[in-house]
Amino acid sequence: MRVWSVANQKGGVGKTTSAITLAGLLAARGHKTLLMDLDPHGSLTSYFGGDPDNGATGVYGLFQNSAAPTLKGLVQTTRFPRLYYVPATTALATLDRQCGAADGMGLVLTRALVQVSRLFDTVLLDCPPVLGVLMVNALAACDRLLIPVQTEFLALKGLERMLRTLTMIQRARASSLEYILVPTLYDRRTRAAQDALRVLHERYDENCWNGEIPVDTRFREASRIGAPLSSYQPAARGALAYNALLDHLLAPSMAV
Amino acid sequence: MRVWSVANQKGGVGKTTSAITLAGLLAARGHKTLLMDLDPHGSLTSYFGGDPDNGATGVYGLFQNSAAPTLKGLVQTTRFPRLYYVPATTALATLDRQCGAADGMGLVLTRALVQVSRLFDTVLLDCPPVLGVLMVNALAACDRLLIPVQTEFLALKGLERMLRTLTMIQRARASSLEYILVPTLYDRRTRAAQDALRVLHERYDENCWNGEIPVDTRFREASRIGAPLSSYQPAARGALAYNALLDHLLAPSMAV
Ligand SMILES: Nc1ncnc2c1ncn2[C@@H]1O[C@H](COP(=O)(O)OP(=O)(O)OP(=O)(O)O)[C@@H](O)[C@H]1O
Ligand SMILES: Nc1ncnc2c1ncn2[C@@H]1O[C@H](COP(=O)(O)OP(=O)(O)OP(=O)(O)O)[C@@H](O)[C@H]1O
Ligand SMILES: [Mg+2]
Ligand SMILES: [Mg+2]
Repeated sequence: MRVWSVANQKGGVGKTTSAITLAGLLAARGHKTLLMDLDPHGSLTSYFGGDPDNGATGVYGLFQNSAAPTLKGLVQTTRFPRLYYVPATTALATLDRQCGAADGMGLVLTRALVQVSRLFDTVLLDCPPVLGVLMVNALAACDRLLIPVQTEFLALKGLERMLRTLTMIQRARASSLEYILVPTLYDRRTRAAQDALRVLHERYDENCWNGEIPVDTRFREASRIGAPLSSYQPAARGALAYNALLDHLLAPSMAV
Repeated sequence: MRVWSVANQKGGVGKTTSAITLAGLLAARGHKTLLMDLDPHGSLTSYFGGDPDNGATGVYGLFQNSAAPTLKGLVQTTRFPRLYYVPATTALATLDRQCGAADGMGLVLTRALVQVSRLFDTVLLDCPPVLGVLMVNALAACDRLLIPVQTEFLALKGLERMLRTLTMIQRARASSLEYILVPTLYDRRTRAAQDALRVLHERYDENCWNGEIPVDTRFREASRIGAPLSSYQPAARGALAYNALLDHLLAPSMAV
């Protein structure tokens, strides 16, 4: 079972969009796919019609010491074949304060995912835009990290901080974590985006995907009807770009 | 002294852009203005050339029990007259775990801001995209809350959660908190944005500003040179829109 985290401490860079679009493509290709919403704001959960304010446990339940539910019991279906998700609840926002300095809270997800390793081919973890116990869990549990990066200058400055966080987490992991930078919200007509993309390749080339996800207003339309873009309009520019990214991620001798 | 918070748990909706553009306009109109970066990711701090990874205290220092620095001592200048800021540091990401259930941590900013009430006309608090001790502090300390809302459907679902958070915080405040919704990233050519804007007014009309901030690529150019758009290109569409918002916010008998 592959476990991919999608994370970046910068908000609004396309984390949830990337996780959902890639999961939609994987499911369409026949892979049994699980999405997990780790963001207390619950964008992914709302996308599929769930309600993050609904008290039912979701991911939050996994972190409760006594009688934690099994991960299998939290999995919800979507109307798309082979595509499942575990919802977030707003209670997740209290986890950092609850966990405090308590050790061992960084491996909750790793232990939970073992329970479903025969049920799914790929799990995608959608992270909140903040470094906390949920992101630490995701970075500990995954075998690959996707970092969507908006193609603009301020986002490049923030990227250095994200990569420093990664170095910090690497020390706690048994095996080193491969990461791939995914340029998103690329508007090829603006000079600022072209320059930012060039700098991204100059500085991080061996870890940066050599494609980019273009700005495509159809992502918003897809989110309105709660379908991955790849199911709603498979020939849309944005869907084709994520399809190329998925080819790159699944290629056998993937260096990055 | 006016204290305005800019907050929304959804990432990438224009919180930092709104805080910086409004502060630039206030300073240009002769108001002594202070920006505070409450986001551990430090977008506002990077914008003005600061380094969130630089160990110096910044906002974080205010939360340390022993020998907390004075707020006055943390204020940095910018190259723009009458515009100052207090930087964020990445250490802010550890605050929630440190504070834990400890009471009274929700009023640290309120107490600190009293120290500078004769030095500034307006303070703008740029919040991180997560409900934690920093956002709680900002909502307790401010006398008005600006909520930038992207004009798209998923953002409207997230708005209900933000307003529920606000209701929760209101109970802990002495006086009730006025909030104003600011439609951002509005692309008048797409139907999805027009529909979302209409729904926003249908549901929240008495709290929603009757203008909108258009998509304007010059915001990215401004962030590249570290200047508020209003100083870089005062006649740009985005700057004119924030100017109209500021007129609305400063109008004497502002209902919203
Ligand atoms: N390639 C794209 N083209 C156009 N719009 C996009 C694209 N990718 C994402 N969006 C839109 O941008 C907004 C932010 O995307 P998304 O919510 O996926 O970001 P995020 O990083 O998950 O945000 P958060 O930090 O809140 O978790 C959404 O409205 C989404 O529809
Ligand atoms: N009206 C606008 N037109 C075009 N681009 C914009 C506009 N407002 C903001 N942006 C761009 O969108 C991106 C997100 O904006 P910003 O960083 O201000 O959002 P935020 O809500 O503060 O994000 P975070 O959740 O990470 O704090 C930035 O690249 C910014 O330049
Ligand atoms: Mg998201
Ligand atoms: Mg911000």
